[in-house]
Amino acid sequence: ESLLSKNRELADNNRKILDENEIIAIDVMGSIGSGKTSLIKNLIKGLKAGHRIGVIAGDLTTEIDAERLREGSTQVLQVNTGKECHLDANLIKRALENIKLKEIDILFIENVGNLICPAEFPLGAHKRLVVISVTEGPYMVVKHPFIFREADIVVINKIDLQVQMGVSAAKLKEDVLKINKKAKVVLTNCVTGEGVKEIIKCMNFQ
Amino acid sequence: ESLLSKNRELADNNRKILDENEIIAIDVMGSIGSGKTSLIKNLIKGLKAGHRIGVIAGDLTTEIDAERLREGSTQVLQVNTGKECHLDANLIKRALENIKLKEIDILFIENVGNLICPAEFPLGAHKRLVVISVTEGPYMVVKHPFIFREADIVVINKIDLQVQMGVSAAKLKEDVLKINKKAKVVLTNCVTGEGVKEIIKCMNFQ
Ligand SMILES: Nc1nc2c(ncn2[C@@H]2O[C@H](COP(=O)(O)OP(=O)(O)OP(=O)(O)O)[C@@H](O)[C@H]2O)c(=O)[nH]1
Ligand SMILES: Nc1nc2c(ncn2[C@@H]2O[C@H](COP(=O)(O)OP(=O)(O)OP(=O)(O)O)[C@@H](O)[C@H]2O)c(=O)[nH]1
Ligand SMILES: [Mg+2]
Ligand SMILES: [Mg+2]
Ligand SMILES: [Zn+2]
Ligand SMILES: [Zn+2]
Repeated sequence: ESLLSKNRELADNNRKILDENEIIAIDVMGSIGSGKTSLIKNLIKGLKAGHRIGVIAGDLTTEIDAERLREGSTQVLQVNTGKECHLDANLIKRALENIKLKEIDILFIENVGNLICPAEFPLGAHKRLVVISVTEGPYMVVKHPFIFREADIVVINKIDLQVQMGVSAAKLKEDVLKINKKAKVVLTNCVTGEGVKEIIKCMNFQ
Repeated sequence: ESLLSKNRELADNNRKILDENEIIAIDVMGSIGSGKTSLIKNLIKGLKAGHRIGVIAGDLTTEIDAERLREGSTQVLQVNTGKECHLDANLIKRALENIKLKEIDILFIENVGNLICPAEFPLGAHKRLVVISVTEGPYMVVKHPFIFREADIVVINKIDLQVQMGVSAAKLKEDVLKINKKAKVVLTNCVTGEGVKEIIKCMNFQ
């Protein structure tokens, strides 16, 4: 049985476990350093009044992101992938076994910084969110069609640096909609929190 | 035979072909959008007076980087990896068969934007150069030790944005030297070309 179909099977099983525990899970993907952790921090701030939030932070070998996220959420688990360049459904299956599932209703999963492989390895989340930033240049979307085709929400971050970079966030948004007209695209500044309210709206949490 | 040792074998063979043709090859790796293409453009500008330069540009599906580099170099070949997140020695072997090797003496290989897998897949180049930029944040080096351990030259780019990002390029340089004290680390601005002369010096071309 191929690696991808085995992963698909495990992802479907993860989804079943999340649904049984009434947890909505969001797979947060994006380029290296695009702002995934900063975005999750902002989302937790905006959601924690009415929710109990858990986080699985994926990274090669460090605990840096898990440490940064611990300040805001109830349960943060760091998963180290060693040399693997993406999270997979098996790592998530094992992580779920180490989380008190009855105590959370939203789960953010920060994927490894990579615009290529996570598109091929679903984790069983309900929503797939991709974060890119204007500092990566104007070709980010057109160069990585597969991941944007799979995204429910796309965040174009670091809009405060558009002028210095000579890159238009609005043009990047257009590029996304050309590939995937059903994607919700939001422009953000994850230092000030601009745009985060709009993302929370598209996520439709109660 | 494992995937990695098969790749190692093909890399050694590529190296042999390059040496027979008296070509110095540089594997240019780095994060997505860190400035690899901009750096190669700058290096070509600084070197073309005394050299004949070829480029292999690696990307998923587009020809964007090859197009941008064609203006400055004698032979530019685009290699598309499809869904593979790194170049491998086999793709380079086939690319070398499509380049007039007698007509170049320097070959730049732009790897796919990824700080993880290229560390595991040598291509047979003489030098390994890694480009990161201050806009990815302060943890880039400590989070990806393996690739910096393998690097001969490390470029910290977009230094014009240090203040706005609140990220110190000098600190990133220190982080590299802690992991790999033999690496040459150069700070650059690939829009103005600042720092490029220093990289050319470390490359020791005649
Ligand atoms: N100027 C600016 N900087 C930002 C913005 N959002 C995040 N940053 C900075 O960008 C850097 C990277 O942010 P992170 O949140 O760590 O990015 P990440 O995607 O989680 O990074 P990795 O997990 O390491 O791939 C940090 O220095 C942040 O402070 C923004 O909107 N504007
Ligand atoms: N402000 C600033 N922008 C830069 C600098 N170097 C490159 N850029 C910009 O950064 C963006 C990405 O540059 P590229 O050279 O395409 O980066 P890359 O690493 O080749 O990108 P990919 O191949 O797509 O991964 C472009 O918009 C460049 O103009 C720099 O030193 N400062
Ligand atoms: Mg992070
Ligand atoms: Mg490029
Ligand atoms: Zn991968
Ligand atoms: Zn990979």
